[in-house]
Amino acid sequence: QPNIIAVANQKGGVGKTTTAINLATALAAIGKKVLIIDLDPQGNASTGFGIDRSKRKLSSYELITGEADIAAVLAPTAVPGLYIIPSTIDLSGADTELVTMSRRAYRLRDTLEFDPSLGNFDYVLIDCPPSLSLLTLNALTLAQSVLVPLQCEFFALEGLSLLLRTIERVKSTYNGSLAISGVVLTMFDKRNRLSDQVAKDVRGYLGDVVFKTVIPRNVRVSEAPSHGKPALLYDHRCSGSQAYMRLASEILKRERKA
Amino acid sequence: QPNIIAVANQKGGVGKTTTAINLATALAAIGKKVLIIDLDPQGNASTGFGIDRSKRKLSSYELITGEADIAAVLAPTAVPGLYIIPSTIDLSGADTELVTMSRRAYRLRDTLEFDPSLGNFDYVLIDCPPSLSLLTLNALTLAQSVLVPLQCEFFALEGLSLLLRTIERVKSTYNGSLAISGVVLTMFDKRNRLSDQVAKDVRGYLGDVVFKTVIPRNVRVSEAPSHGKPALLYDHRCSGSQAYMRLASEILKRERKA
Ligand SMILES: Nc1ncnc2c1ncn2[C@@H]1O[C@H](COP(=O)(O)OP(=O)(O)OP(=O)(O)O)[C@@H](O)[C@H]1O
Ligand SMILES: Nc1ncnc2c1ncn2[C@@H]1O[C@H](COP(=O)(O)OP(=O)(O)OP(=O)(O)O)[C@@H](O)[C@H]1O
Ligand SMILES: [Mg+2]
Ligand SMILES: [Mg+2]
Repeated sequence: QPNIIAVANQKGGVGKTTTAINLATALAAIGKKVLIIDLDPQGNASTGFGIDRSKRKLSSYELITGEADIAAVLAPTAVPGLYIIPSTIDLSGADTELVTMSRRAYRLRDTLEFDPSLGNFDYVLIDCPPSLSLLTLNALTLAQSVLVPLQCEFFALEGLSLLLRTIERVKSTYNGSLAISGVVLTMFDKRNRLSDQVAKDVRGYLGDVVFKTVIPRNVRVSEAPSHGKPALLYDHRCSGSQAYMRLASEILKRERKA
Repeated sequence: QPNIIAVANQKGGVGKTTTAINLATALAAIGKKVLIIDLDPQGNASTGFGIDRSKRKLSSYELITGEADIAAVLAPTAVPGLYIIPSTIDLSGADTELVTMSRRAYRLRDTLEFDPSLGNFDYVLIDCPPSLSLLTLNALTLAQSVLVPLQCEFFALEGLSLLLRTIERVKSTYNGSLAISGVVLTMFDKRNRLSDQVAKDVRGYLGDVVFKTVIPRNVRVSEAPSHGKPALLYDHRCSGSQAYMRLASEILKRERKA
């Protein structure tokens, strides 16, 4: 069975989608079979792989409602070995619809847990929306671990303790095996004292939970989605791409140790 | 009655809170009486004014549930003429709780519309969370206009048409007088071609709806919240503070013409 990782942080704009896209690509480049599930109604992860909105007939919405299985919603990407379950605008109603559904926190797990297609993958990455809503709860209930992108900014640091408390609550109520895969510092700007300060604070607070790999602020990374490509395809030599390759090998190393 | 502006965009990290805090401060500096309502469970706007979490007894949550009025939840800030209704973690349950409440889209409006304290203010700014959830819907139903901060990045541009369609839907279903106050470009980096490209695309698409004032990326702006102060108090001479002062006068100029 695959290693299922939710990429989550309720703070907006911290690099969840960028990390899900580029880490998935880096893992595929190393030879892993990877599935990315776009669980954000904005659909940025789907756009980041160039999946046209008109081609997203079925999506992660149908997984939540149980109307479809992986085989029915799966789409290939330009990256060999990497598949995506795209999201559509239908998903923006899901949070409200889920409130009155039975087993509302387990919908994604109930649909996927025994889906035979899951066995085709080594890694599943779930890109979460910027909230601690029922969609994110569904991802945390399905996943074995949570990867937390953390922008090196003050407001992002403020939200971290709320997120960690939420993960603990999900672990005790919905998913006993949920662990923290790690916290990855994103958009680190070495010219900026604040980045350093936040990095020191987080490492002091969380120690080895924080990945050694730091993702630098790198304009090539933010240009790539406008070409419908992950940074690793758009410019594999840029500092952002190199950092995501290092993050992939650090995750694999942690796996082997565990 | 005050001019009520919702600062909203479902894309995360585009500068909603930073714009709400600094525009409110700039309007107060020009002599307006301003109220800021923190409607984001993250509570970044409250932190940005140095309101300690332990002091936030009553909050915007009690406005949504109708348990309190403005006078009961109001808190002063360090800026003369500027008051805040802080948010607490209670608000993170509001989206789910609201689904089954009566008049769920009108809760904020029902509580505030006839509140006598409202008449003490010239402007009310509502800082919205990064989603098109019931909390944001409550803000859009109460407000007369929406100010949309737009980060000069590709993913942020992608979300704009979804937001504009949502505003149209709210206008026809819940609040016929809702208008767009304008779109303000944020975190503009003149060294970066992508910023220019996004700015050109948005102006081409929306014309004069886009404010002439552009907010530059400026590290002093992101440092200010860690001191519990708006950028205008932390460093009034920096390029970010100057831009927010210009934005305030541009808004006042648009008001006079309207
Ligand atoms: N390392 C980086 N260098 C430069 N820009 C980056 C980097 N990582 C992300 N970005 C840009 O920052 C913005 C925010 O990143 P992204 O959209 O991935 O965050 P998110 O957490 O998924 O946002 P949301 O909360 O809206 O889902 C995007 O425009 C992205 O292109
Ligand atoms: N002009 C600017 N220059 C530099 N940094 C900025 C600027 N505006 C905002 N920031 C920083 O960018 C980050 C995102 O801004 P902010 O938190 O205001 O966005 P938001 O849209 O309110 O986010 P969320 O979607 O989580 O509510 C913050 O860390 C903030 O300090
Ligand atoms: Mg995202
Ligand atoms: Mg905010």
